[in-house]
Amino acid sequence: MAKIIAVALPKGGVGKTTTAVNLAASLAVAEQRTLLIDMDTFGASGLSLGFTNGTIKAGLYEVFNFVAGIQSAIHKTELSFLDIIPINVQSLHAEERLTRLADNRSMLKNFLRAIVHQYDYIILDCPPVLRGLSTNALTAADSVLMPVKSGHFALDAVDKLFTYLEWIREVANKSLQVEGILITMHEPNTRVTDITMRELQAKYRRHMFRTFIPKNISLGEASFYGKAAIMYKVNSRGSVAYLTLAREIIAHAREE
Amino acid sequence: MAKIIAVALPKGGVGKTTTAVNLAASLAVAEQRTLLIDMDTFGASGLSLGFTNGTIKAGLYEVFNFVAGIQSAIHKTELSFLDIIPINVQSLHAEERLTRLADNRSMLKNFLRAIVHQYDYIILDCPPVLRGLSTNALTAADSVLMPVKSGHFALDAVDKLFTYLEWIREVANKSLQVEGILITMHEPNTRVTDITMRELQAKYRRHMFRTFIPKNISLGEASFYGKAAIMYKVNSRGSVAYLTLAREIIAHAREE
Ligand SMILES: Nc1ncnc2c1ncn2[C@@H]1O[C@H](COP(=O)(O)OP(=O)(O)OP(=O)(O)O)[C@@H](O)[C@H]1O
Ligand SMILES: Nc1ncnc2c1ncn2[C@@H]1O[C@H](COP(=O)(O)OP(=O)(O)OP(=O)(O)O)[C@@H](O)[C@H]1O
Ligand SMILES: [Mg+2]
Ligand SMILES: [Mg+2]
Repeated sequence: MAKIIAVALPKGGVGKTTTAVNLAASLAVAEQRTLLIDMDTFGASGLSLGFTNGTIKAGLYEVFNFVAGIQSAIHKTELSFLDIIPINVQSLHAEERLTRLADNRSMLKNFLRAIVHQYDYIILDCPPVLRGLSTNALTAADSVLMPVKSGHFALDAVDKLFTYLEWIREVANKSLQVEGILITMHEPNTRVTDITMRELQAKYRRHMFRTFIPKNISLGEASFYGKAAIMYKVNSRGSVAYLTLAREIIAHAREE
Repeated sequence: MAKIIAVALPKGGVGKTTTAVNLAASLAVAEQRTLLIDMDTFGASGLSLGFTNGTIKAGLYEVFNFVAGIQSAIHKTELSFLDIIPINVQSLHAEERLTRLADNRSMLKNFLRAIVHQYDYIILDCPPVLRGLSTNALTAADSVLMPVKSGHFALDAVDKLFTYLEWIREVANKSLQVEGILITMHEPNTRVTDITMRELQAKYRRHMFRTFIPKNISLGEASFYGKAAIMYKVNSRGSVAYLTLAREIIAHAREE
């Protein structure tokens, strides 16, 4: 039975996609059967692993429209233990339609029942708003991983998500846990980082991962080449950090 | 008659809020009567200028709910030529309600008629999705300024916005122009920057601003202190870049 982890924060550009892709790849390297699902109509997770409109047979769009079964939306990647379901939104009209279908917040949860036994982990890459597809993801998930980039809006974004989780637990998913708060693009010894760390540790110390993800140029480069960092530069600081995060998450799952 | 500029891109964390706030402040320093409107329910523009829930009389939320007139939502800032309308969304319920009200894409355009003669520029800070409040902004705007951070998703985000602009011109705002593509958080001589620059210049050269915004730590720090960079460290590279951008935009407006 897979553990379903949603990667979410209602703030843009904090490293949600980078984390979803590289955590999924790291779990696969640790021989955990892993499925990555792109829940953002922008399609960044698919792009990050080299899936462009021409190479996608079917995606979440076709599944939510009942045009294709979920099995046929699963694509193999170059890592044997990593599969992906891209989103496959190719027009404004398709985006509008998928957003409306996602108003039924249990869609994803219902579709995943058919495949949840094929994987050890399912990772959901969420868009930066707490509606529609993000609500679908949080309704289906066992836990939420919150990537946070240091800055003025970090604490507000985390506060907002915790408030939203309380509502989700009430109306749709009472056992939803917090997987953890992950510091991304970490640049130590700056005033911005120091203030953010103080704010987050004062309020959310017990939810913080021990692993930090450093600011590392090869994480950005790897995405251009359609690869997870581990397949682009295995010994880069970014790759090593995501492998460490995967080990921390696997150890935590084993304790439960 | 104010020029209305929407700051938008369907990608998170590219510097939309930082650009909206610091461009508005720079226009004010150049003694242009300027109004900044926060169109993102997250409320980042308001936070960046030190407006917290306690200090807001009324915001866009009250205006769209016909609870307050637009004049009473206008707040003075420490810059005499800069006013702000914060969003003032204080709960999940309020966010949901405002998002639904924004389904009427002409709301903002109609409210702005009453105040458009009081300003030289109105700057709209948009959320990272092309729906709801962003559609309101693009329906009301004269032009769109696109902040772009170098990276794999930059070109896709710009392509997507250009497609959306064509639709907006057809259904809601036929004279909507492109103000320009602004490179933000610029770190020269990296592979990621070189690839992105090549991609953007090949396709959108004539829309690129001459001004680049460098990666500059004081832009992030200023926000923590509730100030535009110009009021925090006037001679920082970030402040100087946004002053230069303001001059470029003023010169462009004078040519029209
Ligand atoms: N640790 C890191 N070091 C350097 N660059 C990074 C790191 N993590 C992410 N990036 C870069 O920062 C940008 C934003 O990251 P990403 O797209 O993963 O954020 P996101 O939260 O998914 O954004 P969105 O809100 O648009 O979905 C990307 O260009 C990415 O390559
Ligand atoms: N030129 C810059 N140099 C350094 N840091 C910057 C720069 N521009 C923006 N930042 C920082 O990057 C982060 C993202 O910027 P910002 O919040 O303005 O982006 P955004 O596009 O408005 O994000 P969202 O999609 O969530 O609305 C912030 O922490 C901000 O302080
Ligand atoms: Mg993303
Ligand atoms: Mg913003």
